Amino acid sequence: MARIIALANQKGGVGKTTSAINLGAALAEQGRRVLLVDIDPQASLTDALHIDASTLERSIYDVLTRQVPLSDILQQAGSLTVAPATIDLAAAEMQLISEMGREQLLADALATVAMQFDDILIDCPPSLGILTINALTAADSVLIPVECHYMALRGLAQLVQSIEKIQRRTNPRLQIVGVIPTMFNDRTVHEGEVLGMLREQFPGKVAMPIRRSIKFAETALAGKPMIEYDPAHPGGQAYRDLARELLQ
Amino acid sequence: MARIIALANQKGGVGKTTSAINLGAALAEQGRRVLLVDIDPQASLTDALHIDASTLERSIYDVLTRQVPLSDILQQAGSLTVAPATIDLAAAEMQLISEMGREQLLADALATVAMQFDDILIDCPPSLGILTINALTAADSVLIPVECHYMALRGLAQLVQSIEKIQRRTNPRLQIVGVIPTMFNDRTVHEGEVLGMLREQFPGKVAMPIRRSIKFAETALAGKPMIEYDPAHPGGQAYRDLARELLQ
Ligand SMILES: Nc1ncnc2c1ncn2[C@@H]1O[C@H](COP(=O)(O)OP(=O)(O)OP(=O)(O)O)[C@@H](O)[C@H]1O
Ligand SMILES: Nc1ncnc2c1ncn2[C@@H]1O[C@H](COP(=O)(O)OP(=O)(O)OP(=O)(O)O)[C@@H](O)[C@H]1O
Ligand SMILES: [Mg+2]
Ligand SMILES: [Mg+2]
Repeated sequence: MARIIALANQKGGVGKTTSAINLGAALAEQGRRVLLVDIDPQASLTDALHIDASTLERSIYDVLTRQVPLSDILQQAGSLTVAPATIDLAAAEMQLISEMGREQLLADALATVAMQFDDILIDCPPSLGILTINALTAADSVLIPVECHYMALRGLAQLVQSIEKIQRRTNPRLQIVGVIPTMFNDRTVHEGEVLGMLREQFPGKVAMPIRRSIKFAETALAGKPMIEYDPAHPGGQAYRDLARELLQ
Repeated sequence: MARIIALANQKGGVGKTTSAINLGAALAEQGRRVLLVDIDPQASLTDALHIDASTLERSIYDVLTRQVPLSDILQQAGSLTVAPATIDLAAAEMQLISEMGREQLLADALATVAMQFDDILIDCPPSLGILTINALTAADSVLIPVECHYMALRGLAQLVQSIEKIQRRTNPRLQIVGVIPTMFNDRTVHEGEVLGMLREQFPGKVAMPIRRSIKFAETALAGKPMIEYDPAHPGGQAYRDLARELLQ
């Protein structure tokens, strides 16, 4: 049975998509069969792996709203399998509101392919709406990417509350397995202080920081994870270390 | 009549909140009466100005869903007046779905205070849902903060399409008045290239970049705009320049 990990944080621009792609690539390098699921209407993950959303007839939108089988929409991006998103997904929030059991839709879809993968990573949008709720209901683990800025700290209490609500109501097995400090600049006092606060709030769960590097932005333009774009780059190594920690 | 400016971009973490606060402060410094409206359920703007959301009995949520007068919820933060948000706002997306004329709710509320202000800035959440649609329907101008990374470029076409749809359906006077390159690192080739692409896509509308500085993250911890936190800082000057451009 596949392990299902949600990359979630309603704060925007903290490295959810970048972490899903690079952690996924590091797990695949270890021989794991990895599925990346894009449930963000921005379709950043789909685009960053150069899957052209405009050529897709079907996407995760059709799986959630029209019972199209998940296996019908899967795309290959190097060593990674991707369930892509398109902009149609923006309409899903409104369409699913009145649906019975709407939180379970993604969990049900992932169950149909769980035997084919070892790890399923879900890239969430920057909100706590119905799409992120679907991801947290389907997942057994949550990884929380965080930028070490005060403004990113603030939303964590809201996120933890939402996770606790989901544990009580729809998914008792959900666990926060880690907090990933991303785009970290160790030359600033502010980021060091915020990192300290994170370690106090989440004792034993804060991974080694992933340092800020413009090369991560370049990888999205190139359509590749860092370990393919620049195999010797320390950023790729940091995600390898994270993958190894998760596998223990 | 107040000028109403929406800070919008569904890409997360591109400096919407930071731009609303610092542009607002620069306009107030020029003697303008400025209202900042927080319609993001994360309530980043409310928190970054150290308005304690947990002590508020009413917020923008009550204005949109219970017809509480906007003037009843206003708070003062130094030279700025703020219409604060609380986490309740997350429920508004679902509650407003079936409401008649739901796109106009914010516009109607702002009309009740428009005579008291010269500039009203609206800080949008990182999505194109009903809250951002309310902001774009109420506004006469849109400012688009963008990080000069490939991943931030991608969503602009979606944003422009949404703006065009709003112009056709609910708000014909809406105009894109500017694109603000934020958190800019001029020592990288990638950001220079993306800035060039922005200038091609939005000729004549791209403002001077606001450079990356950790001091912006510190201002949120201090609860102040940059021009109060560190009056000589070039980041504050960059927003003063932007304010002057807007006033012409
Ligand atoms: N370690 C890093 N160093 C420098 N830039 C990074 C790093 N990680 C991610 N980035 C860049 O920062 C930006 C934000 O990252 P990303 O898009 O992955 O965040 P996100 O949380 O998925 O955003 P959203 O909330 O919009 O979904 C992107 O342009 C990405 O290329
Ligand atoms: N010029 C800058 N230099 C460095 N950091 C900045 C700059 N502008 C903003 N920041 C920081 O970057 C982070 C993202 O900015 P901000 O929260 O304003 O973006 P946003 O678009 O409002 O995010 P969201 O999509 O979550 O609403 C914050 O931690 C902020 O302090
Ligand atoms: Mg993302
Ligand atoms: Mg914001």
